[in-house]
Amino acid sequence: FILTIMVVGKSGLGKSTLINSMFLTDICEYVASIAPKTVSIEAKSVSLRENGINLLLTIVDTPGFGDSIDNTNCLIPIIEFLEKQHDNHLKLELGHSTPVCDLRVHCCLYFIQPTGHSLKPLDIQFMKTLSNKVNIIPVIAKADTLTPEERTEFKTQIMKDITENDIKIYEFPNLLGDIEEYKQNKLFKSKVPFAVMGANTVIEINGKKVRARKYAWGTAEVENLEHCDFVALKSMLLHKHLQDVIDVTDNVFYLDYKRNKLAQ
Amino acid sequence: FILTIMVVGKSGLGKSTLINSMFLTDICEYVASIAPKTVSIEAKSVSLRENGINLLLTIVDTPGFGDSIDNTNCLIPIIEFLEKQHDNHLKLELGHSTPVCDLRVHCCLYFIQPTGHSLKPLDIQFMKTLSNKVNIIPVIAKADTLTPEERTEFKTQIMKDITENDIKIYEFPNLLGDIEEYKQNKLFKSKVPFAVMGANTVIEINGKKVRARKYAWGTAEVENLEHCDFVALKSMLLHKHLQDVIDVTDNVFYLDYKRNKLAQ
Ligand SMILES: Nc1nc2c(ncn2[C@@H]2O[C@H](COP(=O)(O)OP(=O)(O)O)[C@@H](O)[C@H]2O)c(=O)[nH]1
Ligand SMILES: Nc1nc2c(ncn2[C@@H]2O[C@H](COP(=O)(O)OP(=O)(O)O)[C@@H](O)[C@H]2O)c(=O)[nH]1
Repeated sequence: FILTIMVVGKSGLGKSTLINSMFLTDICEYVASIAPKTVSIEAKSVSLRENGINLLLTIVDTPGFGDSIDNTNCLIPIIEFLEKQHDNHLKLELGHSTPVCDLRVHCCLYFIQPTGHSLKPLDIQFMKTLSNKVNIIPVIAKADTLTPEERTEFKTQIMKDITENDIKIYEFPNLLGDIEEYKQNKLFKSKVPFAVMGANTVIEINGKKVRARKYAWGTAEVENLEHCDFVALKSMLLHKHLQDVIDVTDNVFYLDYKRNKLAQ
Repeated sequence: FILTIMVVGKSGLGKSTLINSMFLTDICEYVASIAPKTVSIEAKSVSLRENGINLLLTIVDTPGFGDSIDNTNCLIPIIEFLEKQHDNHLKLELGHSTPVCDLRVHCCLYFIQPTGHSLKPLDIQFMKTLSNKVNIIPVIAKADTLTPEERTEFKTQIMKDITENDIKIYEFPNLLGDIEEYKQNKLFKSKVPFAVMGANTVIEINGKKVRARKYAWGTAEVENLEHCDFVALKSMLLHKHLQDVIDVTDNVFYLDYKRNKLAQ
């Protein structure tokens, strides 16, 4: 399997930590202080074994996104990158070039600040634009900032903003196999947008080593479904619907690009 | 005592909750979803009794700050407001007008997002500009987002950014009274920038009702010094150095404005 995930969101929302937690690798370095002046696109690939399958994973990072005083143009390098990959694939199909590594992005994890209010104007506008180019999976970053009640309310408001602004986020399919699979898929699907937490520290809890964040008032566990939706995101994206995000990219976004390009 | 506090920071950083927690009043309404297109200035006053003194408190809120896609001009209405108050006071001194209520801002609580990295370019530029006009007290918002280690590291990085960028934040004086007062003042002073948490929920802990945030993994208490620096901020600003922030505003920022205005 070749899987390319783009990560979009302001600096400091725990994106690197989440990716490293999901893939149990240090593919993302914790970049310290210097915020780039413009958005740059950085792709890093790693070969992994996930859930019994071999995965060639590429993470496309977008440092500088949303971090300037004026963010009017920060989508431009991102859209250019997304289209360039479709263009490379098209050239390959038409026999115009020799094989280049296929970096078409299968899904974009869009990180939302856990404000507790609603989507920011920047998020609404940018998610809308991106949703026409790539599978968007919105995630609520640093979900341990929200109490259970706040999380529920915030998810409701986000989905309301998404619907009202006509943002077409990626929709996980239903699993029509056995009844247990169907029910768990339905349960995980109901948690969208996933409220995620990541951790780069491993803590021993009840004799077991787990990724967790240790506060003075308690320890938030990444893989505890009562603490956050990390397990749901990982299961839905990497286990249950891996083939579907790849198929939608091929059959919807790529064909859309091809149609427009050939029409010119 | 007349005390005017300005609150500056992006929407969703818990500003309203913190102010209401500090003054045990609902002076700030929890404004829901609609982010204003430009920065507006809203002043709300309330009469309180705090630590045995009568306080006429005015909170100057700045909704819309930092919430647009392009934030280049979001300081303009704020600077205009700050200068207008000095101007009103000058007109009064020169006998040019009848008394208007004195809304000169004694301190500005500048809310920093708990990213765990460093100050954002916007924060550096805007804090620098504001620090020439008003007492700036930077606070790390939603400090329960940070583990104790992250908090320490983040504070160090923020102070480094502040020093390197020559941002003159308000400096609490030393208390040269008795040794106990001196030591507690020194201890609280060492916690700058204060990592604060606020809560609009009251929870019963060990038979006592306290403001706290209840998570699945534990309850973070606002007034527990091991959980956050709320008690230090409240004590330093409202109890130990209330007169000093007023004096510095009168003797430094107001006189500075007056000198420049009369020189024109
Ligand atoms: N509260 C909280 N902090 C987190 C979480 N994930 C990462 N962090 C911390 O947030 C800071 C920034 O994380 P990082 O992954 O570098 O963010 P990035 O800039 O978006 O890549 C670090 O101090 C992390 O330990 C999370 O889920 N919750
Ligand atoms: N984690 C955390 N959440 C907070 C804190 N203070 C407030 N909140 C929550 O953050 C959300 C926004 O708070 P609010 O005070 O309206 O933020 P404002 O927009 O800056 O005025 C609400 O859901 C609050 O309950 C805090 O200290 N920590």
